[in-house]
Amino acid sequence: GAQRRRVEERLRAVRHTVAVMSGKGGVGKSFVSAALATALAEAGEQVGVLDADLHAPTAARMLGVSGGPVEVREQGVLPAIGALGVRVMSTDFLLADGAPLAWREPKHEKFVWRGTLEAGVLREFLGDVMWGALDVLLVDLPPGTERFSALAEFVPSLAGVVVVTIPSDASLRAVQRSLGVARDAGIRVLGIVENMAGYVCGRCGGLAPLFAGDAAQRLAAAAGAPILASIPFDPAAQVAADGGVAAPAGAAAAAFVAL
Amino acid sequence: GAQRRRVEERLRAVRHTVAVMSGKGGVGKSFVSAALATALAEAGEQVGVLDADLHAPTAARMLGVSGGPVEVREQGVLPAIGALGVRVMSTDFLLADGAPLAWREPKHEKFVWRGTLEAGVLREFLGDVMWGALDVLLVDLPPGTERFSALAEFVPSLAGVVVVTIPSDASLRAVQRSLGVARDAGIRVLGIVENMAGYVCGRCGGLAPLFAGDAAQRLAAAAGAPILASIPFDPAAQVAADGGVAAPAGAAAAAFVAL
Ligand SMILES: Nc1ncnc2c1ncn2[C@@H]1O[C@H](COP(=O)(O)OP(=O)(O)O)[C@@H](O)[C@H]1O
Ligand SMILES: Nc1ncnc2c1ncn2[C@@H]1O[C@H](COP(=O)(O)OP(=O)(O)O)[C@@H](O)[C@H]1O
Ligand SMILES: [Zn+2]
Repeated sequence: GAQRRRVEERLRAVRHTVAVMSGKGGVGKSFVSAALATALAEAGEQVGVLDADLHAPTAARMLGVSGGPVEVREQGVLPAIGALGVRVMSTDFLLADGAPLAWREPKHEKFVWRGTLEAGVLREFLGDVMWGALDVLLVDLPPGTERFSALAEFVPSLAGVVVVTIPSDASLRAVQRSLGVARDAGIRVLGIVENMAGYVCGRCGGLAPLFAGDAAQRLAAAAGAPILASIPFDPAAQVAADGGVAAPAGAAAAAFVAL
Repeated sequence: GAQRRRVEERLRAVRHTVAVMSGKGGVGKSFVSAALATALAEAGEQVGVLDADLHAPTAARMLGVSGGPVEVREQGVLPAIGALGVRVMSTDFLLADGAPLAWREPKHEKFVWRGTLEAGVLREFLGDVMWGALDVLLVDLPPGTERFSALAEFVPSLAGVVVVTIPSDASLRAVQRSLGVARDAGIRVLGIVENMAGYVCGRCGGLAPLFAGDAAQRLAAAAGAPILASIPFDPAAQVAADGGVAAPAGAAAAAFVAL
């Protein structure tokens, strides 16, 4: 009702809202989100990143804005501004350093409110943040399917979802489990990003094997979507990303912009 | 009340119950759980593995038992038997191939029951599975802190928790967030396992850099607990583990048994 209209109002000047998902944690979903956002900004697009991975908010730090106090105005909350003008909103800004995201739940119903409260945070990040005019708003989802239904409900104009996977069968199975739920929520798969596709050896410089498997190819075929990029694991990029400088992802952005 | 007594009764013949945790997904928590269980079984211990990571149940497959139908008897549910006689219980056995774990929640309260239902599965795996006499029951927890309070409540005799981390600052921060909650729940840190500590290059054979950082050393110092093992990423071990043969972890098991 009223909340949906508020979100719709707030996102009126956002041309495309795109979610980034993965089947399980640790495959580089935030790394890819930050790289994609940076590459789009380098191409002159106005970009926002909403970090909806509430328990492991890592995208903000990779975009060079972590722990910043958020400014609350009359008309809403100002997002933080990262490198190249990328606008960012994340629970990373709200949690005291090192504190987990914990709700003051009524003691006896400890488990009851967690899901409801988390869906509320996503709604607030969508509806109360002053995103302004954007070409692309990337929503970095938590791994799995927890926020799909809330996202589809609040953003009926969602362009679709970019799937991040590593080559392994374990990741293939985890994504397959999630894609069924995405389809049921009416969310389109825009493309697949294969990450940790081989390892750029810090000793011999060659491309060595890391994760065996062809998850990206099988997911692309099943979803009828293109592979947007295949990114190797580069130890130098890991140091840079965890230090606030997102990896170069020119190829992925070019494929993405073409969408 | 009655449920706690049921769990207590069921675990009476289990000498040590140990949880395995991580701060975020993808650091190798299940890989280490399967390797630890296998190494303990090789040392002649009777071992069980309870996969409490309901949305990404991967430990069972690494122990060579996936999708097996579970046998329900009058006195309880029979666990599956993996390599070297390791007893295993996992939602992997309950989910139809490729289906996500989804609850038939009342439509309007979609978020409300998820937490309560998930805590119920952990209680059932503890109280209704015929674990029998075990030297060690390993509980592979989901990443983060969600099940801590339920575990501490149902297993007051819990020996403690083994923390799995990769070297990165991101993993350090994620584990630090979780350790505060473990401390509040009265759970002791038994030791730290550093995983993906360097990469055994499939081309030049040398140990090359993978994740920069010293998370394991800092966590061990803060928790006053030993580093049980430091395991490099070995592409051959990844292929084996995803195919049902857990990695050799002799060093970790020896340090663990010594606990
Ligand atoms: N292609 C890559 N090259 C180098 N480091 C990477 C790459 N992809 C991910 N990483 C690193 O791996 C870790 C996990 O990535 P992250 O984006 O946090 O995963 P997720 O969001 O899927 O949990 C981070 O430390 C990140 O910097
Ligand atoms: N030390 C290692 N060497 C080789 N492969 C590993 C190692 N640790 C983890 N893996 C692989 O990495 C992937 C992620 O590990 P997993 O145990 O599923 O992580 P988590 O349980 O923390 O999400 C799996 O494919 C696993 O086989
Ligand atoms: Zn090499």
